[in-house]
Amino acid sequence: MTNQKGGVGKTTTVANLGAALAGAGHSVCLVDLDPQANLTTHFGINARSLKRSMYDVLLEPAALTTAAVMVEPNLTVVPATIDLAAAEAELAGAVGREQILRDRLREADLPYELLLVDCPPSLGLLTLNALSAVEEVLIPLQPHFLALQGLGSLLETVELVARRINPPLRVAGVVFCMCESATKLANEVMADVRQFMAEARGRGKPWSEAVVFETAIRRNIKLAECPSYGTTILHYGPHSNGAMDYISLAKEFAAALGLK
Amino acid sequence: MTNQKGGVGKTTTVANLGAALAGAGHSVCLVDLDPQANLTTHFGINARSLKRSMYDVLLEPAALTTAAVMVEPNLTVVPATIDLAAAEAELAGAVGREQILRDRLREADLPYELLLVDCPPSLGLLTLNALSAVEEVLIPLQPHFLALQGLGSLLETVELVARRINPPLRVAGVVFCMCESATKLANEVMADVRQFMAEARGRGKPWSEAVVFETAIRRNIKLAECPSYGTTILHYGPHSNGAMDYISLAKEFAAALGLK
Ligand SMILES: Nc1ncnc2c1ncn2[C@@H]1O[C@H](COP(=O)(O)OP(=O)(O)OP(=O)(O)O)[C@@H](O)[C@H]1O
Ligand SMILES: Nc1ncnc2c1ncn2[C@@H]1O[C@H](COP(=O)(O)OP(=O)(O)OP(=O)(O)O)[C@@H](O)[C@H]1O
Ligand SMILES: [Mg+2]
Ligand SMILES: [Mg+2]
Repeated sequence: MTNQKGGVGKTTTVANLGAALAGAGHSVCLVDLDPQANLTTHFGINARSLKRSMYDVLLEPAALTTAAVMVEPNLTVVPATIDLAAAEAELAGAVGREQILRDRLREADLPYELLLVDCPPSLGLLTLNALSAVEEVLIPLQPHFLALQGLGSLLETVELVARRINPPLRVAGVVFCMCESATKLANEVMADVRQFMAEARGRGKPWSEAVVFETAIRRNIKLAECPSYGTTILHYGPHSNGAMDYISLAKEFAAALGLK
Repeated sequence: MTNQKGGVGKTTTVANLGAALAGAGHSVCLVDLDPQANLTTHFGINARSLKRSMYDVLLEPAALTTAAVMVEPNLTVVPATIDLAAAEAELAGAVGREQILRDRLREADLPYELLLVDCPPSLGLLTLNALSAVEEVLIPLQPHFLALQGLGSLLETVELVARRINPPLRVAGVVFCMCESATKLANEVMADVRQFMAEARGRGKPWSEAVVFETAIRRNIKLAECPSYGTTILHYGPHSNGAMDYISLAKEFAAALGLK
């Protein structure tokens, strides 16, 4: 889950889409790769009480499962701490520095069907590690003008990683977040994105087969409230727009990836 | 203007507060220190047509004024390009790498009364350069739970820079952005922040005399629309909530800094 534009709904989507997929019976692991550790906070995990976190997984190195925390049935979180901010500098000189996470994920058979990685708002080494370790990229996008600006450089980075490091990498989909669909701006930006993606069809780009999900996540204050209770929208507001939207997105996502 | 949390209104505040201060007769320079170059885009500056940008100012080195673009009377922007992303790696080994921007600003008498620097959503080298070069820090904050989480590490970073590199550095103020003041969440978070800042009074911290501005910037779609017209809210929607809020913030800001 990546987009270098800040505050577009990356963490909120990893947490709530992850919970909705887990609720549908998939065994899901959420990886917090952001030193801000917002995903870790979202599930009420106290960073100070952790013996292991993503920093140890990347640098010690420790197996991913040794840092994993089960938060709900079928749903596990691998937490982050602020130490992760140092990882970028510490890994900068390593051989194949973009592939450290990939190595970790390959070391052992992970007991999860799905792994969702929450990235920081940058295209730095942590995000490159995520892009090198996975096969599908999800792009959360707030339908605002400034958020649209960065899409080009994000796609270029995906293409570079696919060409040089991780050939199977492709953009699985784009999901609109924090939508105020009554506004002209949102409709214009969404139309722009849909058109851009339609024109890329069949042209052999890593995003040529990307799905622009029909489900748009509406702006809904309960989605911003639930992290303060350390839980997801499915528990905090099961009948809210937020829950309906993420359940509907989970169905579309599972179909797009051919799950079950 | 800094906050490592993404999407909290940093760029929007630099652009519109800057314009409101310029409108009030102050000579203002806005510096884009984010490789996403959203501030540059906000003023309709085409990054591809630039001879010089902040990358050159930091690395060539070139004087700040050689890259400056006048966008309105009293208002100048020093643009960024994506190249700035490379500056972090290129400067990483330099002696006193946090003080490159400070050196540039000291080289010549700048013809501006005020300089506002827009930072990327991180506490990396570009943000450290901004914190080392200025005397006051403004913290834009969306009154959401996740946005509150990062305030601690941001203040710690300010304290470290003040202790080791830039002793006069202090937090001038906190401004609430994208406020939905009818929500319980916003009121709770704002009360938390006001209390935290009140308790720090007189304790000799760089934020002990910080003002939590009375003016809260309300969520207003026109603020998200104006960048697509390459202008600020003062031109695009002069009678909107967005314009009123930023004009009122400019008055409070000028008073807090003792301008005029
Ligand atoms: N659909 C929504 N409706 C209302 N608020 C939302 C919604 N989605 C996210 N939020 C809130 O908006 C803010 C930004 O979302 P979030 O933190 O998930 O974005 P992000 O892309 O992960 O940010 P960062 O770039 O800092 O990692 C958070 O405070 C979150 O609680
Ligand atoms: N008061 C507001 N009302 C409505 N939309 C706003 C408001 N302030 C900012 N926005 C919009 O919200 C988004 C985030 O704001 P902005 O880009 O200024 O934040 P930022 O902190 O600079 O983000 P980044 O961390 O990516 O640099 C933008 O699309 C902007 O147009
Ligand atoms: Mg996040
Ligand atoms: Mg910005």
